[in-house]
Amino acid sequence: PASTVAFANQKGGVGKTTTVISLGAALVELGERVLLVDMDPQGSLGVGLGIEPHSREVTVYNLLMQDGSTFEEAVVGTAIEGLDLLPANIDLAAAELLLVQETAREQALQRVLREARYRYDRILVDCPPSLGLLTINGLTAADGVIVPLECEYFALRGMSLLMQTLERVRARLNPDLELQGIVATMVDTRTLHAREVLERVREAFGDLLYTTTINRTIRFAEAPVAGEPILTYSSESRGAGAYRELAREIRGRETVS
Amino acid sequence: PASTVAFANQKGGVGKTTTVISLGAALVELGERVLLVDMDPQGSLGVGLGIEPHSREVTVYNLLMQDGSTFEEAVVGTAIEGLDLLPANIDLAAAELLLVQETAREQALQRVLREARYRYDRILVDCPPSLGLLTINGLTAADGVIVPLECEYFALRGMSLLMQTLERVRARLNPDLELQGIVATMVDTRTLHAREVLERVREAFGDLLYTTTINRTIRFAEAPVAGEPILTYSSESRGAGAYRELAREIRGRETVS
Ligand SMILES: Nc1ncnc2c1ncn2[C@@H]1O[C@H](COP(=O)(O)OP(=O)(O)OP(=O)(O)O)[C@@H](O)[C@H]1O
Ligand SMILES: Nc1ncnc2c1ncn2[C@@H]1O[C@H](COP(=O)(O)OP(=O)(O)OP(=O)(O)O)[C@@H](O)[C@H]1O
Ligand SMILES: [Mg+2]
Ligand SMILES: [Mg+2]
Repeated sequence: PASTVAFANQKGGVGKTTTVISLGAALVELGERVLLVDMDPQGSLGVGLGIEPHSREVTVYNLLMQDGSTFEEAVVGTAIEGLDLLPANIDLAAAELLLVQETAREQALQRVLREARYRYDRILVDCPPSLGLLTINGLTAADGVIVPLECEYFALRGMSLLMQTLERVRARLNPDLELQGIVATMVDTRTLHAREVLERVREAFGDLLYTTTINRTIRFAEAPVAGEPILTYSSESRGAGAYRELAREIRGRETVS
Repeated sequence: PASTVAFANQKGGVGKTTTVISLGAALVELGERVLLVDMDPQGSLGVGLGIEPHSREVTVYNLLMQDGSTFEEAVVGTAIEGLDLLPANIDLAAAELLLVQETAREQALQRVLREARYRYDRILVDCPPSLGLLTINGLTAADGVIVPLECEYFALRGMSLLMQTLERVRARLNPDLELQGIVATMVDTRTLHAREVLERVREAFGDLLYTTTINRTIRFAEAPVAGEPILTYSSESRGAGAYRELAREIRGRETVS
């Protein structure tokens, strides 16, 4: 079955959605069949891929609530052959409240993906900027978690909380959950501040920090307006190249371990 | 009593916390007594002001849950005379789940601030990056809301959802809630993309967009490391000046209306 990876960080705006879209497209270039799953009621994954999430009748919400909808009704093809999307929209915000009362509320996404795992090589889950039930579902359904981290102080300070949450999920819900790595995003190599924060992350997390870093470039903000990943929007750009490099590094680490 | 303003945007990383800290400090410079209230379990307001929120025994959480703690026990002075903080930490995440079952759950913060409003000229509430119960509490307790908006596509797309939420809060919980304005943050005047998005915001929201815009500068990321607002960390910087200008514009609009 497909390996499932959650992208989580409760700090907002650190590049979770951009990483899921860009990495997904880069893995497809390497020949993988990839499913992207949006667990954020903002629906940014769909927006970034030119798919209007708010007009979809059936989304991940319906599958989580088990209202009889099927995976086939919810999943959407993207403009990239081999890259599918399980979209979210504002309905998902209701799931967070409704799931609280359900038994096995943390395993709702795991149930949804049980069959889908046989149709793809990899499933990437985009989490919202919080540590609530939607993110916990993403972490419980996943084999591993990758943490996009903007090199700034608030995000750095938030890491201990995130690590505690991963530990709690591992202890109570998903013993095999592995922290696969931390990817430094939006790095502005010209500033001392970014270099200092990057150094502190390297000291604290060592090899967990991917050697590939993603520099800040305006191309990332432009690509969603065109509704496509930077990999196709600006294929020769440094930003596209950085995520191709990250995809190779992630696959390289898998064969080693 | 003090006018209470919530700073809300479910899009993450758009400058909510930075705006609350910077604007708070600028209003104190103009002679106001200001209370900052953190409704985000990340506790960034405290972190940005050099106050360690995770070591506080009594925070806004205890007051929301009415466990017998007093406002005096929770409130913390900052290094700036006239600027106080009601801190939050991870305990607040529990409040979101616990409050769901309570009656009048949306008015918990309103009750907490009822007396405090007589000790300050202005109360600024920092909301988390979501439209859940903590943000709804902030909007219900407030007279007005200011929306920090990064000039990027995902944040722009999120505005319709935010406006719908404000409308719902106004209809059901707080009829006097006024959208005071939208402040463009992290503006990179060199890029066409930022100018294009800014133009779209101006078309969609007209006078609601403050004429003061906050440009992107690394000073904002450096100030939290020093545990102080940019107003004191780098008083002569463009970033500090921009928030002084915003404070004057906000007060100027109040005398007119
Ligand atoms: N390397 C980069 N350089 C410049 N801009 C970037 C980069 N990565 C992402 N961005 C931009 O930064 C903004 C935030 O990124 P994104 O929305 O992916 O973060 P997020 O963590 O998913 O946010 P949220 O917490 O709201 O879900 C977007 O406008 C995106 O286009
Ligand atoms: N005008 C600016 N120029 C450059 N950096 C900025 C600016 N405003 C804020 N920042 C930086 O951007 C990052 C995000 O800002 P901030 O944390 O205030 O946003 P937020 O909306 O409160 O995030 P969250 O959604 O996680 O609560 C911080 O590192 C901050 O220092
Ligand atoms: Mg996102
Ligand atoms: Mg914040």
